[in-house]
Amino acid sequence: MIIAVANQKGGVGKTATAVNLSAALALEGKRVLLVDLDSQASASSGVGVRASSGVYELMVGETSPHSVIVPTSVPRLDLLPATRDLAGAEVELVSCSARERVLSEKLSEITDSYDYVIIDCPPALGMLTLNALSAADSVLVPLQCEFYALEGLSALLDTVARIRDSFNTRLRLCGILLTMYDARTSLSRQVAAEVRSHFGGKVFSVMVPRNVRIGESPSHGMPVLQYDPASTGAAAYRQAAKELLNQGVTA
Amino acid sequence: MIIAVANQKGGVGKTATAVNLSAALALEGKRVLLVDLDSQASASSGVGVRASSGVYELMVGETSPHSVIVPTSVPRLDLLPATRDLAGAEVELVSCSARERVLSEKLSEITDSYDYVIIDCPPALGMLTLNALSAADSVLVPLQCEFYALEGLSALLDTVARIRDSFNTRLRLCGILLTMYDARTSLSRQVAAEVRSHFGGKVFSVMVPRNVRIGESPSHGMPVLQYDPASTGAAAYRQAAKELLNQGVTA
Ligand SMILES: Nc1ncnc2c1ncn2[C@@H]1O[C@H](COP(=O)(O)OP(=O)(O)OP(=O)(O)O)[C@@H](O)[C@H]1O
Ligand SMILES: Nc1ncnc2c1ncn2[C@@H]1O[C@H](COP(=O)(O)OP(=O)(O)OP(=O)(O)O)[C@@H](O)[C@H]1O
Ligand SMILES: [Mg+2]
Ligand SMILES: [Mg+2]
Repeated sequence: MIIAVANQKGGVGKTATAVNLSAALALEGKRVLLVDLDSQASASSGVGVRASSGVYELMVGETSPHSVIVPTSVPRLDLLPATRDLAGAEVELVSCSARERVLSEKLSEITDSYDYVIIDCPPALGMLTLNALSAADSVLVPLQCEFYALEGLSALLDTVARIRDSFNTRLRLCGILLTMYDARTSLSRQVAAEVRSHFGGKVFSVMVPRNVRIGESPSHGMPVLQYDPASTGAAAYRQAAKELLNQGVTA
Repeated sequence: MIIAVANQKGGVGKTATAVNLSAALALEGKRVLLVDLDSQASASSGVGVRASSGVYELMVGETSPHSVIVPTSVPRLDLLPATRDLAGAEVELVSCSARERVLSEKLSEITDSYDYVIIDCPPALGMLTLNALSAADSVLVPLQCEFYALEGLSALLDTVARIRDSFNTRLRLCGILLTMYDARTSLSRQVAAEVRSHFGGKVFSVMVPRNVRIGESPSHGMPVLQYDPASTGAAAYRQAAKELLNQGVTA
């Protein structure tokens, strides 16, 4: 099962979700590959890895997946890291033939070795995110409980529909995960209520609260589930993993 | 004076800074043009404008600036709006000749009518941000007080240096503005201390606090300086405008 974690709005918790959901699924006994598709390499540093080659060499070069995939400190969680060169890939891929399907072809060699492949996308609907959507079985949309969050959602869902019609007929919406929820502000409560009324069962029941432990954990190079397993942030991502696993059962 | 508000890291307060600093400068009596270069059109909706044509038509079409610039509810503040079509410009501009200088040429017709032109950039170092940096006299970098904030800064400053050496010799760093500062968390205090020790006088004295009024104001289509002039957020942006105006005096 390949899941793209995508939202072109910046800073909504894509990387926090990709890293911590991957860790939660691995701690539930699943074999997980986290793919870092953002040239900022936040997901890579979030699991304590600073690599010299990775997904850029895989997509644009001749490298095989096995030579760039690395283990992490979380049992059963591997990483396909990002490097700064990835920033050039957005433009370089434009001139490739079958440019939207490069990642999907490269990943096909290794998907059998994992139960879940989780792809962290950059904040844009460019070539890298289109590659992730073309490779994915489903897309998980982190949505910050802020006003601007709703503005970009229709553009994202239009893009998902377009990819489903052209490159990837199996692509479905895995769900919308509300992030940085702060029960003390009416803004958070209003946005959460509006998203649930629009998207109903497509919204994960759990909301990820604003929790400083989530913001601190990357500076220690580990997911919040390792850094502070008792935190509200860790509990929320464990719950999101359980909801995801239940989806698989009833699918 | 053209200022690009840029940082490829998402969700760090670029739009909040572009909108509220523009409003604060206008309320200080300056004539200001806010340019929305993000296809999410957050800056446009942040000043209550939903346009059918704007900077895309200006850069890729044959429109003149005067036919797309609109007034806002803030006296002396005009807007050059974004529309969704702008999402296609990243790729379309790649094949233009002098592709990095398209915006600079189009803006040259109107820069004499404004004291400040403030450009809100998308969260990427793509063609649109390169156009903004080529057109700008200086770049203002909003920096969220979070761990990931420091990771992308060197890539951004490398890009600024590259643009200065090739397309725009006058481009300088206007300053780094710390945003979403929360004095209660050690994470915020650590990041702020680290940035000041690295960049010294290049960091604005004022820090923009995390303030829910800043997050609420876009849903009312107005800058926080109009929505809640007494808020800590409004006060911080008034202070940042004063610091900016003082830079001009001693430059
Ligand atoms: N629930 C949360 N509570 C507190 N801080 C959070 C939470 N989720 C994410 N953060 C922090 O907020 C910032 C933005 O989150 P993150 O980097 O995961 O977003 P993103 O969508 O991946 O950003 P980008 O668009 O740049 O890729 C980071 O500093 C992160 O550590
Ligand atoms: N100081 C602040 N206090 C509270 N909320 C803030 C503050 N600054 C910005 N926000 C809110 O945080 C979110 C992210 O800010 P904003 O959209 O300005 O960032 P950005 O860098 O422009 O994002 P993008 O990378 O998507 O363009 C928005 O919902 C905004 O309203
Ligand atoms: Mg990210
Ligand atoms: Mg923005």
